[in-house]
Amino acid sequence: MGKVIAIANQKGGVGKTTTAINLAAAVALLEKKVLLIDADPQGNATSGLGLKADDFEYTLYDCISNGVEPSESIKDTEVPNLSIIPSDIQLVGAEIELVNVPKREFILQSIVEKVKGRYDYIFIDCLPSLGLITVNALVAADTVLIPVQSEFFSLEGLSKLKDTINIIQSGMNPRLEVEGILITMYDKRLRMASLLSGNIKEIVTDYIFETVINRNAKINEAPMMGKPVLLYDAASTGSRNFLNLAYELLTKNGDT
Amino acid sequence: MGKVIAIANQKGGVGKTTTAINLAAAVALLEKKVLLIDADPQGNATSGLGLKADDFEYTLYDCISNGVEPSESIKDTEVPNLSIIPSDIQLVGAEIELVNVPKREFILQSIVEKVKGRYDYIFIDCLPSLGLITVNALVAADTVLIPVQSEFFSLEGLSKLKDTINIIQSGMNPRLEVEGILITMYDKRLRMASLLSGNIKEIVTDYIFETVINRNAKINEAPMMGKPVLLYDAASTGSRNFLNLAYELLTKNGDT
Ligand SMILES: Nc1ncnc2c1ncn2[C@@H]1O[C@H](COP(=O)(O)OP(=O)(O)OP(=O)(O)O)[C@@H](O)[C@H]1O
Ligand SMILES: Nc1ncnc2c1ncn2[C@@H]1O[C@H](COP(=O)(O)OP(=O)(O)OP(=O)(O)O)[C@@H](O)[C@H]1O
Ligand SMILES: [Mg+2]
Ligand SMILES: [Mg+2]
Repeated sequence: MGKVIAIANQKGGVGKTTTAINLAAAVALLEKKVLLIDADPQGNATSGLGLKADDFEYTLYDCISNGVEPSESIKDTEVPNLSIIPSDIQLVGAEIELVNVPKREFILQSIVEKVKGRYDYIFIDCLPSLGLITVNALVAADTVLIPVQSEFFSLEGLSKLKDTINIIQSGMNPRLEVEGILITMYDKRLRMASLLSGNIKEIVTDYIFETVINRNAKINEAPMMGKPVLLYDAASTGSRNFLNLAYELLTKNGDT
Repeated sequence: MGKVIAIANQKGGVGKTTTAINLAAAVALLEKKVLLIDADPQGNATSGLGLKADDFEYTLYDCISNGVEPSESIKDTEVPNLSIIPSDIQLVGAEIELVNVPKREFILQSIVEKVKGRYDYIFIDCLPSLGLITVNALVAADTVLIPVQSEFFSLEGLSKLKDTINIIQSGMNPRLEVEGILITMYDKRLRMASLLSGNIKEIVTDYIFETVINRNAKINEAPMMGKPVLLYDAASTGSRNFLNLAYELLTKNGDT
């Protein structure tokens, strides 16, 4: 039965999509069946995996607002064992449309339930917000993986995200846990980065992934080619980091 | 009569808040009266200028949802000539509450009108979204300054932002113009960055600021001290970049 992991942080640009694409691809390359759900109207997970508008007919928006079955929206990617429910700008509309819908926080959960059985892992890439779409993702998820940069604004936002997670745990999704905190875009030359990453252990009591994702040009270039870094440049530091992260995630879940 | 400039881009982490804080501070140091409005529930512009929760009683949320007069929420900062309307996580609520309010896109405009006469420039720091709060900022603004990183996802989002701006220009705010595109966190060692920044001129016809903001550790450290980079380390590349940007903005507006 698939484990659902939301990748969330309301702070913008901390590497949510980069983590979603590359972790999902690495886990798929380790022979697990994986689904990536793009829950961001920017559609970066969709384009970062090489899908263009002509490649898909239905998006997550269609599943949320137009009653399309999730199985109809699922598309294969270039990565074996990795499929995606794509998104585009239309998803912005769902945030407003959901406001007056009964059980508005449980819509994505009911969509995920329909396909959960076919996958080992389902990752949900969230937009940088604590609005209704992100709340839907946290209600649908078993755990939440939180990418953070070791920078002031990113760490400042961590406690607010934890507050939101606590609210959801005490009501709409009591089984929600934190999968772990992932340090991204780490640049060991920056004095501040090593100082702050030490601080993280004081701000949260959650699991902090031992694998750190370093700042790496290949990671940044890969989405332009529509490929995860593992297919773009398998020998890069970025690829090694994400493969290590996948091992760590599977080991932590007793799944190797 | 104050010029209102929204700093917006739905892509997360491109340097909106960093630009808002440091450009507002630089323009204030050039003897203009400046107001910064923090329209992001993360409250990064507020904390980045050194304000803590105990330093203010009212926020932008109170002006939007509780009828508090903007003049009551305005706070001084450590920078002479720079004041701020602070924000905190409560602003998340405004996004949902505004949905069923008549003329919901014009609420911030009516708030700004009340104080516009007291300032030369008003900057609005937007959250990473195209939702109702950002739409309010674009309706209240005379122009919009668009920070972009020369990276794939950031440039991909530019055309969607332009679409939203066009929609607003054709209806709710016909006078809205693009103040300019600002390239941020530029790292000349990255092959991709110089390649893509050349592309920007093909994607948009708008003014592209000649001043480029380089990636600079001091810019990243300054908000931890609650100061703009000009007060944190006046001799840094970051300070020079933002001072040059302020000169370019004032010159472009015939205001030097
Ligand atoms: N380890 C890394 N090394 C170099 N560049 C990176 C790395 N991780 C992410 N990036 C780049 O940083 C930018 C921000 O990352 P990304 O878009 O994944 O963040 P995000 O949290 O998904 O953003 P948003 O809040 O807009 O959804 C992207 O251009 C991405 O290519
Ligand atoms: N020129 C720069 N050099 C180094 N670091 C920078 C620079 N500009 C911004 N940063 C850092 O990058 C991160 C993202 O910048 P910032 O928070 O200003 O972006 P934003 O667009 O406001 O993000 P959000 O979408 O969450 O509102 C911050 O940690 C900031 O300190
Ligand atoms: Mg993203
Ligand atoms: Mg910001």
